[in-house]
Amino acid sequence: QQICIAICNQKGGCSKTTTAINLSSCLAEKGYRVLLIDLDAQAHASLGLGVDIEQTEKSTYDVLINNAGLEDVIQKTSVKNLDIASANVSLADAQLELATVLGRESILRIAIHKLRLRKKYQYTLIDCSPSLNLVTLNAIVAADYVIIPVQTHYYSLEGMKELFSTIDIVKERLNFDVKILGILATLFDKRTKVSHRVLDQIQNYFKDLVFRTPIHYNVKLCEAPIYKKPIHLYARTSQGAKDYWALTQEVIERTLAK
Amino acid sequence: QQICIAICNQKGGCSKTTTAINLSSCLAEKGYRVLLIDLDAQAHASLGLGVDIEQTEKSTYDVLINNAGLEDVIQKTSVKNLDIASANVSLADAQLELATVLGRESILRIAIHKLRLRKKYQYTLIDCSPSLNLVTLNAIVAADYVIIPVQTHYYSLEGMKELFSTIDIVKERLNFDVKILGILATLFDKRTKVSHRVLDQIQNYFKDLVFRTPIHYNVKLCEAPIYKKPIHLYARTSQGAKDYWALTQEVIERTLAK
Ligand SMILES: Nc1ncnc2c1ncn2[C@@H]1O[C@H](COP(=O)(O)OP(=O)(O)OP(=O)(O)O)[C@@H](O)[C@H]1O
Ligand SMILES: Nc1ncnc2c1ncn2[C@@H]1O[C@H](COP(=O)(O)OP(=O)(O)OP(=O)(O)O)[C@@H](O)[C@H]1O
Ligand SMILES: [Mg+2]
Ligand SMILES: [Mg+2]
Repeated sequence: QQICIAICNQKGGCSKTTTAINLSSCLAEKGYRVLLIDLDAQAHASLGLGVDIEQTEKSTYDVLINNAGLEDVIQKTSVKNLDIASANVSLADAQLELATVLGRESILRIAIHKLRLRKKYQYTLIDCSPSLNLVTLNAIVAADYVIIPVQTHYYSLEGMKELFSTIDIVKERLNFDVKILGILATLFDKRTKVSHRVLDQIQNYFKDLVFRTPIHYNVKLCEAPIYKKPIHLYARTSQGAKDYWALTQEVIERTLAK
Repeated sequence: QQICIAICNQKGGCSKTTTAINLSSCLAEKGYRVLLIDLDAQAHASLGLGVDIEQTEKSTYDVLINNAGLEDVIQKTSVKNLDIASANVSLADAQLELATVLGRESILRIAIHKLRLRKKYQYTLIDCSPSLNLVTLNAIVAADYVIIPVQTHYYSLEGMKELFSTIDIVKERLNFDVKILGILATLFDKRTKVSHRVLDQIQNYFKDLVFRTPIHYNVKLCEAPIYKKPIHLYARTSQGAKDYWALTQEVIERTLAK
């Protein structure tokens, strides 16, 4: 199998990158060959896995704009079985430069197809920036599945209408098979009633679409990137590690069933 | 005095709206006449102060695009001395519609000037969306001061380069007097070492520019908008209320000195 999962939500700071890093690392730990594609000019996924952005000549920007192959951009990480196609600040211009390109939303999908002729990754994960711009659209068009992380805060559900309608339009016109793999409740602070209230809201509204395990607020998760490590290597017994292992198990179940 | 303060940071979820609501409410409580201008299509400042968005015919979108006066858009809030010019989802289109308008970054400034011929507000605060687009530029061009809320998380400093260079360019070309009133450390979780580390980093780097009081992470602050109340009315003795009173005091000192 070769499955591609985009991690999307135009809301800032709802744990897309933390999910991208830790879900891909846990899948790699389980023995799958995993590629993480960083599609955010902020490059936090790349930085959090120890990529030296300054020293890396080509990035996903070159794949989208300069016709580079993904294989020219891919490097190993310190996590066994996990490779990364890193980002850099040039991606901030990609949105504008793609505007007039023919098939501008399909560039990444074609690049992944070409890569698959040479290199087999069982899981490809894409970390998106907090926007629904042309770069993020490339991720949704390339993906088999979308994971939507949502912070359990008041108002978090409202931003999702726009994301869902974007996915519907992509499904209708560009990628007929894309599906939502699941909604992931993140930054869940179990001591607070507002967190529980929003989690109930999410579960009542989206039902089986919601991953069973919410990702709890856990300080270890915001420390791990400082040490360039995924949570299961930085703090193996932490709540954060437990939550991401549980998510990984559920992602495997939901994707293998298809 | 009539002072205009824009609350800006293109990073999502770093407490712009929470700061806009509570700083403007505390200033109003101190007896100042305050106007809060909501410039975010998500309209969280408007919602958090109890505005019925569906029932409100005109919004700041109409001020930017349809030549409406701010006075047509302003309504009272349940907080004495605090009025609001509310937002709605139409603002999402303003960025594109403004692109070809002459003087497109100066529309709000002119609207505020016209308002001042009729209505005196000692403080006008502007809540911005998490972007540096044309709508946010209108806020920076209209402002005497900018407050920059920054979450005390790893990476939070990096996004600030772009914001600072944007303010520099505005200062150079469109608004020669705009100044940074201060950097506000937000969502400061004093139990975690990463929070302290980032706070030290911010204070070492920006020195006197940093407001003395960080805003601590306090659950009451994320509950207050559910009840459509500012923190000092929702939870008067909470850490969140204390922090915003301290900030208000410091904002008054820094703006009255000029
Ligand atoms: N479950 C968690 N517990 C504690 N901290 C977390 C958790 N998830 C994320 N964080 C921290 O919150 C901040 C934002 O998380 P992250 O970068 O993953 O969000 P994002 O959605 O990728 O943000 P952006 O929209 O800017 O790309 C980071 O400092 C991260 O370390
Ligand atoms: N100091 C705090 N303590 C606890 N919760 C907070 C605090 N500040 C903000 N929050 C909560 O965090 C979330 C994000 O805050 P807020 O909406 O103020 O950020 P923002 O910068 O305006 O976000 P956006 O970029 O989406 O406009 C909200 O649910 C809010 O209630
Ligand atoms: Mg991210
Ligand atoms: Mg806001």
